[in-house]
Amino acid sequence: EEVLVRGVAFNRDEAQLTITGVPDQPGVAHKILGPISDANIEVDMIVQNIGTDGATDFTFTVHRNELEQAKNILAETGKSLGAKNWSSDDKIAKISIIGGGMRSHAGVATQMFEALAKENINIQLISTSEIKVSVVIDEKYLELAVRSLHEAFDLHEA
Amino acid sequence: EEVLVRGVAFNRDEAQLTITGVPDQPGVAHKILGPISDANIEVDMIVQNIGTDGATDFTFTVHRNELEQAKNILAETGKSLGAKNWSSDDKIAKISIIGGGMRSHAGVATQMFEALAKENINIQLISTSEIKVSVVIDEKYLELAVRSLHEAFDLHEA
Ligand SMILES: C[C@@H](O)[C@H](N)C(=O)O
Ligand SMILES: C[C@@H](O)[C@H](N)C(=O)O
Repeated sequence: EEVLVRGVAFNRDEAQLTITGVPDQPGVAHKILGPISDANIEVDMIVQNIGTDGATDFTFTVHRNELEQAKNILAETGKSLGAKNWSSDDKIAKISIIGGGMRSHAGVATQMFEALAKENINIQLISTSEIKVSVVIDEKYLELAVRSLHEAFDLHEA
Repeated sequence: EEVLVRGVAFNRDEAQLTITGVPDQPGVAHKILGPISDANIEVDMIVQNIGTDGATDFTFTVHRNELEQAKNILAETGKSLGAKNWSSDDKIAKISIIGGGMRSHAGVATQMFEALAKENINIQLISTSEIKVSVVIDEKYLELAVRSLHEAFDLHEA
């Protein structure tokens, strides 16, 4: 069926923080994000996958200029939670395909993944909503990724 | 700052599939989702967190009535990828807070996580966009979760 992909959105001003091996129990997500939110740090993506053996990992992205503060806060949380580890990456870029409803979502996401795979670009993080598929990649591939996605979806670069 | 939370959305007609320990290399996301998309199976959430030791996990949700077919396809993919494991869960509910821009996103998400934590509801999966924070929980807590979120955000249940 016809997919209405409206465009490619991207930014290079975010950084990602990950805390690994946190207890997969009620209250933990709040313990991690609460202090970040209390510090008035803006958060964009929040990604958590299914836990294994009672633990899981939690990743979120912030503006790069708030990374230092977020790192300090996360380190405190990591210690108090007894997390396995915590880390950050400020060399990321976020890129999204906008458009398509759920009916075409799998097709749009597949096409996006294929375009990136063809350029040997590794997908580090995936988070979706009905109208948007967002991935995080190494920022050095951003221009290449944007170009190949415009080609894959037959869009004209602005 | 003022958060414009517009409502709580939820559904109980999805099932989640997870494939664990897949190589965190270009092309893998496409290998996983391609066959699902080729079978015309609709996909809603797609979640992948940061990899560790060169491997990561990939989770997606489908309509419950397409779960059997999706499971069969995923099993084939799992074997050909040499994945660690694959599993599914049809006792989930998806619940989302709609509204708020990035500026209030961390606050909205924190408030959502806190409301669920207060009811001892475990958050299994988290995926967000700028205007939406979606989580997956055990379906048996859906009514309780919807009620506590309406209270937490001072919304009137429809
Ligand atoms: C890991 C974290 O999301 C936990 N499961 C919680 O409910 O808070
Ligand atoms: C795991 C999967 O997303 C892989 N990193 C890829 O780029 O396809």
